[in-house]
Amino acid sequence: MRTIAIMNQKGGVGKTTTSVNLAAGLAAQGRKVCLVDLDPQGHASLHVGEEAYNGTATIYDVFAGTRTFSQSQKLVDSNLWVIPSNIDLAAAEVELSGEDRKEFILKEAMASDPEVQKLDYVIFDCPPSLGVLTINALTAATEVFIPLQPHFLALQGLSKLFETTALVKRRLNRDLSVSGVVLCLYETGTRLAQDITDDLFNFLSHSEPSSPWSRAKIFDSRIRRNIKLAEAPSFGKPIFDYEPKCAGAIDYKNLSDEVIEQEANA
Amino acid sequence: MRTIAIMNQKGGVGKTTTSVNLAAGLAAQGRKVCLVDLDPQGHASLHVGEEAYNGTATIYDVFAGTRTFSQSQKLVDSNLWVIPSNIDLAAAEVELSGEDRKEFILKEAMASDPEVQKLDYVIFDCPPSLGVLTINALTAATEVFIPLQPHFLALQGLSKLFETTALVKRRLNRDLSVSGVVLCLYETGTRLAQDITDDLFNFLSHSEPSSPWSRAKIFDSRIRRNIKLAEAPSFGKPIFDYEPKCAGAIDYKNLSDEVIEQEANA
Ligand SMILES: Nc1ncnc2c1ncn2[C@@H]1O[C@H](COP(=O)(O)OP(=O)(O)OP(=O)(O)O)[C@@H](O)[C@H]1O
Ligand SMILES: Nc1ncnc2c1ncn2[C@@H]1O[C@H](COP(=O)(O)OP(=O)(O)OP(=O)(O)O)[C@@H](O)[C@H]1O
Ligand SMILES: [Mg+2]
Ligand SMILES: [Mg+2]
Repeated sequence: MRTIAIMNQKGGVGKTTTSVNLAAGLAAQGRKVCLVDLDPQGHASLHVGEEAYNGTATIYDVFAGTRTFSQSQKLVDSNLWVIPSNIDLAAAEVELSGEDRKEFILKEAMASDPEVQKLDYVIFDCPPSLGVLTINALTAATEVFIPLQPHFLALQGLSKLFETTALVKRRLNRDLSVSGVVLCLYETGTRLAQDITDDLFNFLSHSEPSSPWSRAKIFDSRIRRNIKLAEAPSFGKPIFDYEPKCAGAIDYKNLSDEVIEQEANA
Repeated sequence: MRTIAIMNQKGGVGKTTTSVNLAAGLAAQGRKVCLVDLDPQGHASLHVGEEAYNGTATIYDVFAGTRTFSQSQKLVDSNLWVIPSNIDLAAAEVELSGEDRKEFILKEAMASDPEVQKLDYVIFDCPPSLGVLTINALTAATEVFIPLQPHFLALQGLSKLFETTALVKRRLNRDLSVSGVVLCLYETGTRLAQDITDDLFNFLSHSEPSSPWSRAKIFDSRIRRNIKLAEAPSFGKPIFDYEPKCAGAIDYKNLSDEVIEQEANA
């Protein structure tokens, strides 16, 4: 089972769009996938048409210990489950702050639930912050994918991201590594996208062997800017159900294929 | 003197791009403008070429009380000053949490500094959060401009934003009102941008007379998506110095003109 945190503390860079469409792309290839919405904004939940109303199981129940991980999973398509979130999760950040082992609630919920082992992929959509919800994803996961918009200011936040993953790896989760960067909102044909991608490539090729980045690559599949990807959430559908022939669907299919190919090298 | 908070807790929607280019546009028309970078990421500072190194005055000094507001201003162009920020400001959020009147530090620093009154505009670039730094902008300012990307998920965060401004108005700053929404990253010719703009318009026209939104309008000037706006920060220049003829410069000039026209109706 692969456990992947989709993470970047910068807002609006494509975390949710990537979490939802990668999960859907993997499920379409027959993998059993659970998408976990870790953002109190509940955008991933909205995006798959699973707005969490009163009484619905949410990831908050897992944090509060009132439901198990698998009890909170909701089937949204063949091979695709979601554990939705809603604004209750914002309370979790406060409630957890005093708790012992607050960084490991998700990990321990998954480890103690045999049903979870039947999944091929668990994908965590992280909120735009480095708080306790993101840290729970980073201890529950072994892989990190970083969506990144190839803009100048986007690179500035990267060093903070690196520090956090390195800290988590050293202190909380020895198995953590950054598998790669997914270039999102890619404006093809612009100098800026090319320059920033080159800068990123240079940065990654000079990383310390002991850092969690040492084997991170830039995924070959780049997600181009495509209005269809921004429309899909308003229909509560992954891109493949909304507009299967558009550039956004092609790009996320390519990414899913690339992620599946990695299985052979694991 | 007009004091304007450029605010939206959602990340990557154009707050910094708008703060910098609106400030520069107003200064180009002869207004004395001070741009205040309230984000520990320091993006507005970078964008005007004022990265704050050791020893440079920053907005942290104003929060710490070690420098006055006007002592921290740095002239970056004719009529345009910036008070830069850097990562030290992240410490302020923690240090302030116990303080009495922590929501009013900026306001009081400005009120006690006669030099500040010589300015025509103070523009606060807020971080993507509703924490103490943003609250300081909302008590120091009388106006709020909300940059918004006309996407489906962008509307979801709006109610939280409304609650916060209403709460601040009621409890901390009776003079606060939301002047308007600046549509940013506008993808012309797309159904999505048009639909979301219509939804926003309907929302605003049905607001409570007592809410801070009751006279909020959507600025006529919309800022179109334009790669030049994303390139300018890497040169440390507002758009008018970097690429004066591009669509981004035209749009921000229009916005500056529209803001200046408001002076007649004040
Ligand atoms: N490739 C793309 N082309 C066009 N629009 C996109 C693309 N990727 C994402 N978007 C849109 O851009 C906005 C931000 O994307 P998204 O919500 O996935 O980012 P995020 O990193 O999850 O944001 P947050 O930090 O708020 O969680 C959304 O409105 C989304 O629909
Ligand atoms: N109209 C536009 N056209 C193209 N790129 C833009 C436009 N406006 C902003 N950008 C780019 O989009 C990214 C996000 O914009 P910006 O930094 O202004 O948003 P922000 O709301 O201040 O983000 P944060 O929440 O991180 O403070 C930046 O890389 C910026 O250069
Ligand atoms: Mg998201
Ligand atoms: Mg900003």
